[in-house]
Amino acid sequence: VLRINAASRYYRDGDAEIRALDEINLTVHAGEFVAVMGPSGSGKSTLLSLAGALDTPTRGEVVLAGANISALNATGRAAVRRRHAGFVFQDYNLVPALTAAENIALPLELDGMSVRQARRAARAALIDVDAVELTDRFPDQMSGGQRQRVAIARALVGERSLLLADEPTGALDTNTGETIMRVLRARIDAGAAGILVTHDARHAAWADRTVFLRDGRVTDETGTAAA
Amino acid sequence: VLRINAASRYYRDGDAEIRALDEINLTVHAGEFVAVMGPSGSGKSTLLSLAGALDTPTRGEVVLAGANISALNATGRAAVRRRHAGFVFQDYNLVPALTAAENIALPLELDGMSVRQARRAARAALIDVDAVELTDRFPDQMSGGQRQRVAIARALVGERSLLLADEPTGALDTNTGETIMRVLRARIDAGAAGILVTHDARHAAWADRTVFLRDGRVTDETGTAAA
Ligand SMILES: Nc1ncnc2c1ncn2[C@@H]1O[C@H](COP(=O)(O)OP(=O)(O)OP(=O)(O)O)[C@@H](O)[C@H]1O
Ligand SMILES: Nc1ncnc2c1ncn2[C@@H]1O[C@H](COP(=O)(O)OP(=O)(O)OP(=O)(O)O)[C@@H](O)[C@H]1O
Ligand SMILES: [Mg+2]
Ligand SMILES: [Mg+2]
Repeated sequence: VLRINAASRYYRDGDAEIRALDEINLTVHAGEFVAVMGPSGSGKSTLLSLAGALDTPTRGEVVLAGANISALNATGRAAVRRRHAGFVFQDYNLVPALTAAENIALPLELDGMSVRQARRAARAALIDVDAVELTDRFPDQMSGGQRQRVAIARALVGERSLLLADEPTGALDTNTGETIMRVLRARIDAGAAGILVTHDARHAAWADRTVFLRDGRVTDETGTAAA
Repeated sequence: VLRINAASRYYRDGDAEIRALDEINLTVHAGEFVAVMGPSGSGKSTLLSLAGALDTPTRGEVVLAGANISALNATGRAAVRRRHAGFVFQDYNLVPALTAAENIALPLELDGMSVRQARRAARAALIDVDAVELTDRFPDQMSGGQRQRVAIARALVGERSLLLADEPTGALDTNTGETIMRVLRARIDAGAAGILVTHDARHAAWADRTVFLRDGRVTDETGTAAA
């Protein structure tokens, strides 16, 4: 589903070069769940945005669902991303003018699904993340953790082949966090590929293997990687 | 420093009444560090915004540094808040057009401090949160945890008598989180009063006592409360 080959992402800051990612290799197959851990600023969110074709590498290549994203323009990348990736952003990124259900239904309506069907799927996703009472609430009427759960629900609809979750339990208490991990694991077992960025080792434990980043590089890898 | 007396905060949602907080009592003295824990949606952020005069209670009263905030208008509350409270918001709330150092210096410049002096204090705060390399970066050039640390540094300048931190370590790895807790604890020991909202029991352990919220009410309290 995803192959990242010697990918790097550099930024210019004045005359300094910031190596957000440096020569990263990562492959994730269908049904595989990879956790990514590392200090603040180590490149985790950058890795996820390359994986989901939100950004292009400065060097190396990213192949998502067979498409080399460096070969695409912004429109091409958006098309690949919309069909294949479900994103949970670190800052949630909900549409302020839409209710929780409308936010969740949006990717499905963009897929061409009827509003009626999309709303039904949105309701099911809200039940999964234990947030059905939030259906008609707007983002500014919800708590941080409630917005996070709605963002998770949005990533779960439409059976995307690659789930990319950037610290999806950061604003959640332990119990709610466990509920979310169970839902994510079920999705992977049903065939999705998943990358979970987390600071919580107990959540990383739900994955099949964990990759450790530091200063834009992979420093370690643990867990039962496919032999 | 802070006395909350039978305070409630209700919202209208159509014809439903949402009790974000219901009859809360809380007193925090100088040098006292209180942690607040509870499930997502239980009222923690709401409690912090009442404590810091960002919001007024629907019932009951909030007295901050001797001022009854229900008796003040928005301008009056802003004045009390600016002088007495240092806030770390759940979504950081940095000014996008200002660099890290400028964001941190802003409360001091609003206090009337010279730009030169304010920048020096901002640099010291950046050192405290281990983020001095971010001095001239803009918020959109920083990672989630980097923004969070800048938000923390901003709350620490100006020796505010009440520190209000809403999940300030949510986006931080364990080591960086420990650094932040040590800095907060040092501030409390130096005389500030502090309320820390957290989902992490290991961070709550740095406080003198922990208050547990559920559905807008206090359900439990633990720790060595002042006898
Ligand atoms: N404008 C609003 N209209 C309706 N309900 C609201 C509004 N703002 C907040 N609420 C509700 O008030 C309750 C408490 O919210 P609060 O943000 O204090 O929770 P919290 O404990 O901080 O949660 P989290 O851990 O998820 O950040 C939630 O159920 C929330 O949905
Ligand atoms: N536009 C930019 N210009 C300069 N540096 C940037 C820019 N965007 C990101 N960076 C830097 O790239 C590095 C990696 O950022 P990234 O957001 O991937 O970190 P992260 O591991 O997700 O951190 P966190 O755990 O704090 O969310 C950081 O040092 C960050 O400051
Ligand atoms: Mg990040
Ligand atoms: Mg909150």
